[in-house]
Amino acid sequence: VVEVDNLKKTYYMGKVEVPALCGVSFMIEKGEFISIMGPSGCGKSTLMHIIGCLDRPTSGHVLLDEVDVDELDDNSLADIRNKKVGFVFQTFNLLPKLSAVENVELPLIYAGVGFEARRQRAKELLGVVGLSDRANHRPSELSGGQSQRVAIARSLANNPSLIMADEPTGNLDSKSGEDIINLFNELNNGGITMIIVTHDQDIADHSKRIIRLKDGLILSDQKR
Amino acid sequence: VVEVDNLKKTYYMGKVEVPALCGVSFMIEKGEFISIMGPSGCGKSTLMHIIGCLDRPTSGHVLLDEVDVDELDDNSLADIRNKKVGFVFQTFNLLPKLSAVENVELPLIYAGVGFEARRQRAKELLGVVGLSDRANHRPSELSGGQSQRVAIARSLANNPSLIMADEPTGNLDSKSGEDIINLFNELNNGGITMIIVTHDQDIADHSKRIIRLKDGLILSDQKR
Ligand SMILES: Nc1ncnc2c1ncn2[C@@H]1O[C@H](COP(=O)(O)OP(=O)(O)OP(=O)(O)O)[C@@H](O)[C@H]1O
Ligand SMILES: Nc1ncnc2c1ncn2[C@@H]1O[C@H](COP(=O)(O)OP(=O)(O)OP(=O)(O)O)[C@@H](O)[C@H]1O
Ligand SMILES: [Mg+2]
Ligand SMILES: [Mg+2]
Repeated sequence: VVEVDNLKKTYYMGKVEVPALCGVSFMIEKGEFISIMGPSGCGKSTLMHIIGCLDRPTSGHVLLDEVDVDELDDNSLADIRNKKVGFVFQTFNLLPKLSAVENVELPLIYAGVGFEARRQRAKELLGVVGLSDRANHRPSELSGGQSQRVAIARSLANNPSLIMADEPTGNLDSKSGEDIINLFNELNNGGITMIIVTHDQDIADHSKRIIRLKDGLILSDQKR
Repeated sequence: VVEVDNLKKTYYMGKVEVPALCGVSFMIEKGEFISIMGPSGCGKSTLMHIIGCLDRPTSGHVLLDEVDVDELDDNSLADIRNKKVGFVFQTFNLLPKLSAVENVELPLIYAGVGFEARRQRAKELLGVVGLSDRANHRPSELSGGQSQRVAIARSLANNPSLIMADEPTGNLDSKSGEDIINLFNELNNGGITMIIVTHDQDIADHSKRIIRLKDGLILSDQKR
């Protein structure tokens, strides 16, 4: 469902070149549960943003369902970002002026879902992540771990077939973190492909394959 | 050095009351290394902000070096915030338009340190957290864990006697996290009082006392 071919990404700051990915290749089949691990700054978020069609590589190819992303027009890309892929950002990226339930509804608005159905689905998802009693709080009125869970709920809104989560438990205590890991397991058992960047060994222990990056290259790619 | 007496904090959203702290009392001696733990949303960051003089309680008292914070004027409070207490926010709170080294210099500017000395001290601190080669990157040009480490470096700028860090290793891999724990240990061996909010058992294992919160109250307060 995801194929990455000799992906490179170099950031430019004025004349300074910052290589973040130096040639990464792998294939992910439908229904896999993969952890991406590696030291701080090794290129994990950069890789996730490129696979999730949120950024373009400097060179190399990304194929989603065997279609090269380069050949997709903007509408198709927006469709993938909104309906096919659920993305949980490392920095959450919630809209500050919307409440928790309105943030979770956002992907449903883009997908054209009506008001009643949207509100019901968003409330249900907040319940799944344990935040029913915080539905009307805006991000500044939530704790760090609560904001993270709203971001997780939002990524599930359109029942995506692929979930990409960048360090989804960094701000959670072990009990809340376990709830999220169980949620991800359940989604994966239902056939959803999971790609999780994590420093948390508990998540890595639940995944069936670990890709380790170092300095923008794959150090190891092992099935467990 | 820190005394907290029956601290309560209630947030108000319109007419809705959200109790975050419901009566917290404890004393911290100079040179202690304390972990504050508890479930997501139980009041840890709220407690840290009040002790760090970044927010006021609804009722109860905070005494720093035996002086009630309520009796301090704004200048004294600013002095405490800038020179006595090094604060690492859960959301980093770096200034987006400044580079990493300029962010670390900020407390030194407030303290009236000259340009040469400031630049040297800031570079030295970035070296301590392993980011010498990212000094000119702005926060948007840094990885999550790199931003977190810049925030840690900034908190050390004025050689504070008390360091308060809110989940300082949530975005770090185990090696980078270990470097930070060793750094905190070294600072504590030098006599600096450490109060660390964490979900990371490795940090808790290095501290000598664990205060556990639940629903805005102290569940346990145990020396190890
Ligand atoms: N400005 C606010 N307005 C309303 N409620 C708030 C506000 N800030 C925090 N809260 C609520 O107060 C409670 C405590 O928040 P706090 O940030 O202290 O939790 P925490 O223990 O740090 O959690 P985490 O581990 O997830 O960071 C939470 O339930 C949160 O929803
Ligand atoms: N916009 C940018 N401009 C310049 N350099 C960047 C930019 N974004 C990221 N970088 C650099 O690229 C490298 C990879 O960043 P990335 O965010 O992918 O790391 P990461 O593996 O996710 O790290 P972490 O675990 O700390 O989140 C880092 O060294 C970072 O400094
Ligand atoms: Mg990252
Ligand atoms: Mg917090």
